[in-house]
Formats: sequence, C-alpha cells, structure tokens
Amino acid sequence: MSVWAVANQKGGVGKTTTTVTMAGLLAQRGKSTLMIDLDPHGSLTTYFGYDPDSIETSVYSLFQNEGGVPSDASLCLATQFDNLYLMPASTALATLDRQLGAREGMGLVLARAIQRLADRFEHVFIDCPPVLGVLMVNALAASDRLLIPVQTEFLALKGLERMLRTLGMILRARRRPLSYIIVPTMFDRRTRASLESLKNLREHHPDEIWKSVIPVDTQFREASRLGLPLTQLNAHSRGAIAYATLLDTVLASGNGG
Amino acid sequence: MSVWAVANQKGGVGKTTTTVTMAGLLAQRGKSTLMIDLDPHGSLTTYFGYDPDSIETSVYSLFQNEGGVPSDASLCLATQFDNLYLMPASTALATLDRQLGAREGMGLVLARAIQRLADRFEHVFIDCPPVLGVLMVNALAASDRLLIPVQTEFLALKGLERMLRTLGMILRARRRPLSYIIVPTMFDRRTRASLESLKNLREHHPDEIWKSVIPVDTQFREASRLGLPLTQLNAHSRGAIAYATLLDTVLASGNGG
Ligand SMILES: Nc1ncnc2c1ncn2[C@@H]1O[C@H](COP(=O)(O)OP(=O)(O)OP(=O)(O)O)[C@@H](O)[C@H]1O
Ligand SMILES: Nc1ncnc2c1ncn2[C@@H]1O[C@H](COP(=O)(O)OP(=O)(O)OP(=O)(O)O)[C@@H](O)[C@H]1O
Ligand SMILES: [Mg+2]
Ligand SMILES: [Mg+2]
Repeated sequence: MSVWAVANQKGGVGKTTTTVTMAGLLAQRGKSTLMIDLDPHGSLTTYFGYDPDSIETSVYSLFQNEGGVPSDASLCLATQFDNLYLMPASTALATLDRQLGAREGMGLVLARAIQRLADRFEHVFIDCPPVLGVLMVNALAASDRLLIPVQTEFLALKGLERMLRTLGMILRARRRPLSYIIVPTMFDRRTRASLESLKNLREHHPDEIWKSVIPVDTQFREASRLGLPLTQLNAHSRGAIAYATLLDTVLASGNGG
Repeated sequence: MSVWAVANQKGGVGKTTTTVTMAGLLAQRGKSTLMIDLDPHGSLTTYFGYDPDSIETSVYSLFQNEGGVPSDASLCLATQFDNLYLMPASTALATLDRQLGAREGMGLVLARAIQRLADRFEHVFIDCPPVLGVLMVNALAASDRLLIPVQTEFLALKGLERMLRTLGMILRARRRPLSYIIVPTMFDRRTRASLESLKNLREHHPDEIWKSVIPVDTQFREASRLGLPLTQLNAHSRGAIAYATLLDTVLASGNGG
C-alpha cells in the first residue's frame, strides 16, 4: 500500500484537484484507491456529492474515540467510479485543533487507521486543508509520498519556502524519510508571472521539482461541476494528460522526482 | 472608521487580492487605510515585502499579552504607497487555536486593538485565513462590513452555503448586524462552469450578491510579482476597473450590496 499526502498551506493551488485526478487515474487503471478528505471545508467530500455538514461518520470519528472507532470499513464510502472510495470530512474537523490542544500522541491517529486498512487498498490519497495544524501533522505522519502543488505565481513561491521549512520541522520527528515532489500547477505560458515563477522554482529546487507542469485547463472546473475526475470527462484534455505523465513519473521513480 | 473583513473558508478565491486592491484604491483616493494580515501563511505580508517567518512584532503580539501590547502604532508598518499601512502576520499565528483552546473572551482581541486605532485610519481591511478558527471569529467580531469573494465555479458554491451557515452562528453573538456582500471573482465568460455558477449564485443570493463580477485578469499575478496593487500597475486593466466599481457600489450603499 502506498500512502500519498497532497499538501500546501497556500489556498487554492490545486490540492483537491490533484487528489481527485491522481486517485481517479489509479482507479481507472484497476488499482483499489481510497481518498481521505482532511479539510474541514470538505471540497473533496462535496466533489463526490456528499455534504460535510450533515454527514454522520467521517474522518472526525477517528479522533473522537481512538481505538473504539466505528469499523474503519464503514468510513470508506463507495463512489460511482470503480475502485475509487472516499473517507469524507465533516465540518466538525474545524474544532479539532482547539479540542486537542497540546494533548500528546494525537499525531498518529490517521496513520494507525490507515494501517488497519492496508489489505483493502493499494493506494491512499490524503487531501490536506490549507493550514498548518493537527490535521496536516497527521497526514504527514501517515504518508510515504508527498505531493506539493504550487501555483506558478509569485506569492506561491514565498509560501513554498515556508512550507518546506515547516516540513523540515515536522519530519524531524519521523523515523522513515518522506520524499516529496513539487508539482507546478495552473501554468499559463502566456503570462510572464508564470514563466518567471517556473524558472525561479526550477533554480531553487532542482532536485525536488517535477520536470513538467500542470497547465491551466478550464476543463477542471467543468469536471468539478459534473463531479467527475477530469480523466473521466476527457482523458485527452491538457490537464488529464499532464496528470497522467506525473503519475507515471512518480510510480517509475519508486518515490520522489 | 470603517472596518472591512474579507473572508471565505475556501482557499485561493481572491481574499488577499481583494484586500490589496480595495485598500490600494482607497489609499490612492487619499484615505488613510490599514491592512491587517490574519493569515498565518502571510500572503499579504509577503506581498509587501516582509517575511512572516522572521518578523518581530505582528498581529500575534496582540494575543500574547492582552492589554500590555507594544503600542498598536508600532504594529502598523508603512508601505511604499501613501496612506497605505500594514499590520503584518507571523507564522506563529498558526499556533493560536491550539494555545487559546476554549479560553473565553479571546474573540474580541482584534476588535479592541482596532478601536484603539480609530483616530489614525479611515478604513481598516482584514485579510482572513482560509479556515474557521479563532482568527476568523476575531475578524468578524471586529468588522462592520464583510466581503465574501467566491470563485465562479462549482466547488466554491457549495463552500459558500457552508460559509453562510457558519457566519449565521458566529453573528448571533454580535449585537450589531454585519452586512455582507458576495463578490463573484475570477469570472471567465468563456467557460460554462463560470456562467452556470454565476447564474446559480444570483438565483440563490439575489439580495446579497454584487450585481457585477471581477473577471479573470492575468495582470493580478503580474501585480503580485512586482508587489504593487493592480491599480498602481495598470488602473485601466479589467481587474482594476472591476474593483473600482465594487468599491463605489459598496461606499454608495452605506453598507452592503
Ligand atoms: N490546472 C488547472 N487549471 C485551471 N483550473 C484549475 C487547475 N487546477 C485547479 N483548478 C481550479 O482551481 C480551483 C482551486 O483548485 P482546488 O480547489 O483543487 O485547490 P485547493 O488547493 O484544493 O484549494 P483549498 O486550499 O481550498 O483546499 C478550482 O476551481 C479548480 O477547478
Ligand atoms: N480576478 C482574478 N483573475 C486572475 N487571477 C486572480 C484573480 N484574483 C486573484 N487571482 C490570482 O489567484 C491566486 C489566488 O488569489 P489570492 O491569493 O488572493 O486568494 P486567497 O483567497 O487570498 O488565497 P488563500 O486562501 O491562500 O488566502 C493568486 O495568484 C492571484 O494573483
Ligand atoms: Mg482543497
Ligand atoms: Mg489569502
């Protein structure tokens, strides 16, 4: 089983889009895949037609009564797509940081739950919220690959430096290394801001950045309107082809770059 | 003094862009304007050339020793633009929810600090993080106008319903009403997703939605690369003209839409 975290503290960079598209591709290739929505705002849960406000059991249940959890299997909802499952978020997740506060040992709740599911899924994708807190710490503790979507624009570059510093701090506590790959998203070759940011990213992070880019593609919005992974809507769209190339690269390298 | 909050739990919808552009416009019109960065990720602080990781005094100081705060004036940094000031964020803000936990009375820290600055600024803009927590509660308690940027795409619509439900809960504790205006952003009239979402927004929120839209404009990214509000880079760009129209509408109506 391979566990992927998709994270960046900057909002709106394509975390949910990356999760849906990559997990969708693996499911289409016959791999049993679970997506976990760790964002209290519940974009991933909404994408597949569930309501984070009213959902009964969600990731939140894992944190409520550790160990006595409703069987993990009941947390994994089927989607309309073969091999693709969802562990939904509920808006109650927004209260976790306040509730847990400085309580020890709450950083491994998700990792333990995922281990219990090891025989059911070949891939697990964790969609993170755009904020540093107990949920992101859980995601990084549970994963063995990390994708960091970064919009090709100025503000996102500065944000990446901060994200990598934070990552360094969190990862010091892990025993196993976590390889990461920086994925340039929403690349628009018509604008100077995109071209300069990409050049800057490649100069500063030559070893961790993916050699290609995810281009701007208006079909992503269309796909989310219809609740379909883009590869189901149009496998030949620019965005779908780019994510398929990313998946092939990461799988071929065994880990990162 | 007029205090505006710019908030939406969804990431990447244009909160920071709205703050910079509206505050920039007011400053250019000769109004003394303060921008407050409440996002631990510090996009607004970075935009104006400061570093949220290393900054000494920031909004965080307000929460540290309530009452014995470094004089609020020292928290307001000058920018290179006349009449435009910044109260920066530091990354330490990310720890506030955990630190404060369920402690009472921490929802009014920002409101009290802003009241102390009433004689120095005509307008105050609060840029919120994409997460519901003590920082957003502080922003909503401190403001008398609320702008909710909403991307014209499907996921954002669902997110808006949740945001408005949350808002209702938080506002019940306020004595004064808070009028809000929904600002459709990144509108791309070439895509069906944008057109349908806008139609949907107008049907569901006829009284609270602004009658126009902020169009997609690649110059916003250029402006952030150069650290300029768009209206300083190019006052005749589509995005700048749209925000100027928004500002005129809100000022003319005295309050909301
Ligand atoms: N390559 C792309 N081209 C065009 N639009 C895109 C692309 N990737 C994502 N989008 C659109 O950008 C918006 C933001 O994407 P998404 O919600 O995946 O970001 P996120 O990082 O998950 O946001 P949040 O911080 O709220 O979790 C969505 O409307 C999505 O459809
Ligand atoms: N109308 C627009 N047209 C094109 N690009 C835009 C527009 N508004 C904002 N942007 C760009 O979209 C990106 C996200 O905007 P911004 O950072 O303001 O969103 P945000 O809601 O503040 O994000 P966060 O949730 O991280 O705080 C930035 O690159 C910005 O330049
Ligand atoms: Mg998301
Ligand atoms: Mg922002």
